[in-house]
Amino acid sequence: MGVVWAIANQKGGVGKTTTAVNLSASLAAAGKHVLVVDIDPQGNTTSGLGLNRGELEWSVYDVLLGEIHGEQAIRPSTLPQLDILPATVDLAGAEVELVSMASREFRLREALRSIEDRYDHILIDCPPSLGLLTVNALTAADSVLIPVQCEYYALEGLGQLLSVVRLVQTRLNPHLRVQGVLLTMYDARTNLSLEVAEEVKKYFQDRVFKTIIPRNVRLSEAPSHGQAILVYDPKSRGAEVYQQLAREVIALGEEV
Amino acid sequence: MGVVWAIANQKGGVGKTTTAVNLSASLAAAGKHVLVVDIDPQGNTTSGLGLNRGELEWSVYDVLLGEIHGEQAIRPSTLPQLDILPATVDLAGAEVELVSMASREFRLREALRSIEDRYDHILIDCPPSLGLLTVNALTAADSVLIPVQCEYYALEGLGQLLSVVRLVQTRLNPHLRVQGVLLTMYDARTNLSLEVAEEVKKYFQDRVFKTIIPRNVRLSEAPSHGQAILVYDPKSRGAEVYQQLAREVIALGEEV
Ligand SMILES: Nc1ncnc2c1ncn2[C@@H]1O[C@H](COP(=O)(O)OP(=O)(O)OP(=O)(O)O)[C@@H](O)[C@H]1O
Ligand SMILES: Nc1ncnc2c1ncn2[C@@H]1O[C@H](COP(=O)(O)OP(=O)(O)OP(=O)(O)O)[C@@H](O)[C@H]1O
Ligand SMILES: [Mg+2]
Ligand SMILES: [Mg+2]
Repeated sequence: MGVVWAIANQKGGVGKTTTAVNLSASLAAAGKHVLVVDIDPQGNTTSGLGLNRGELEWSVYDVLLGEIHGEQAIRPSTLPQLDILPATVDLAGAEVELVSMASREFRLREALRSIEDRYDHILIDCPPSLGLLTVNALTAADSVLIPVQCEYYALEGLGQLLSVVRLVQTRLNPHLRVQGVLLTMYDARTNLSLEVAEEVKKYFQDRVFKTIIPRNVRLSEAPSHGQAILVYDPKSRGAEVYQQLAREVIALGEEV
Repeated sequence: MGVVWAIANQKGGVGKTTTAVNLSASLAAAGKHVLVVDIDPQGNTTSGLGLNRGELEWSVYDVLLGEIHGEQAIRPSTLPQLDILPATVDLAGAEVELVSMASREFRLREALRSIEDRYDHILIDCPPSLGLLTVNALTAADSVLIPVQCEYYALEGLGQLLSVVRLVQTRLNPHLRVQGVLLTMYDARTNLSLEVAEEVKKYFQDRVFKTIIPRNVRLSEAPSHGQAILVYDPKSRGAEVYQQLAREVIALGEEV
């Protein structure tokens, strides 16, 4: 039975996609069977793993609207043991279309039900908003992973995000846990990073991943090659820390 | 007659808020009367200029739903000649509420009509999405300013953004111009920044602002003090470049 992770934070640019791409690749490299689901209309996870959005016949849009089953839209990535349920531009219209549909918050959860057993981990990359697409991910998930960039504005939005998570836990998915906050783009040279990290640890205590992702330019170069960091530059600091995070996530899974 | 600018890009974390806060403050410092409108439910521009979102009686939410006039929600900032129409958390529900309302795309434009004459420039900070709030800003605007972070993923979304701008130009606001793309977080030490900047200049030609915003840690520290950069650290590189951008924007306004 796979563990489903929603990677969510409505603050933009905090490292949701970078984490979805590189954590899923690192879990696959560690021998796990992994599916990554891209429900962000920007489709950055889809292109970050080398797929060409224009060539895709089906996408997560068709699955959410119930036109096809999840299996039909799933594609292999260039990495063994890593599959992807890709996003295309038509996903941009999904939120408005979903609003008036029955069980609109459960569409993704229902779609994943028949494919969950094939994977050890399913990671869902969310858009920078708290709308219906992110609510679908939180309703489908066992755990939510919250990337927090070590900057001031990223702290501000956490209250809003947690209140939506609580709403989902009470009304839609009592099973959902805040498994952890992941500190990203940590720059040891600045006080700001240190202050934000202290603040986050004070508030979230043991729900902060021990692995901290430093700012590393190789991570921002890899997407232009459509590769995860462990393919683009396996010796980089970025590749190391995401593999360290994968080990931490696997150990957590064993506790469940 | 004030010039209305929408600061928009659905890619998250590209510097929309940082530009809204610091360009508006720099325009005010140059003697212009400026209003900054925060229509992002995150409310980062509101707190970035030192307002406490919890203490606000009215906000842009009440204005969009037609409960009050714009004037009633406008507040002075700590800077002379800079006012703000703030956002609060209830704005998060606005998109779903607006969907079923009459002339839903024109709510902001109508709200600004009676106050436009009091300001030389009105800047609107948008959320990281292409939903109804951003469409309201584009419908109300004379010009759109598109911040583009010098990173790969930021390039990818430009096509989608431009097609929404074209849609707004044909159906809602034929007057809207793409005044310019602003390159942000430029890091001269990396090839990536150079490559992205070249790519953007090739595509947008003369519609790229000459001012390029470099990565500057003082810009990311200022928000935690609720201050624009020219108050927090007037001698910093960040303060200099945003004042340079203000001069460029003023010169453009004179051409119109
Ligand atoms: N640790 C890091 N070091 C350096 N650059 C990074 C790091 N993590 C992410 N980036 C870069 O920062 C930018 C933002 O990251 P990313 O796109 O993953 O964030 P996001 O939260 O998915 O954004 P959005 O809110 O738009 O979906 C990207 O250009 C990415 O390449
Ligand atoms: N030139 C810069 N140098 C250094 N840091 C910057 C710069 N511009 C913005 N930042 C920081 O980068 C982060 C993202 O910027 P900002 O919040 O302004 O982007 P945004 O596009 O408004 O994000 P969102 O999509 O969430 O609204 C913030 O923490 C900000 O302080
Ligand atoms: Mg993303
Ligand atoms: Mg912003």
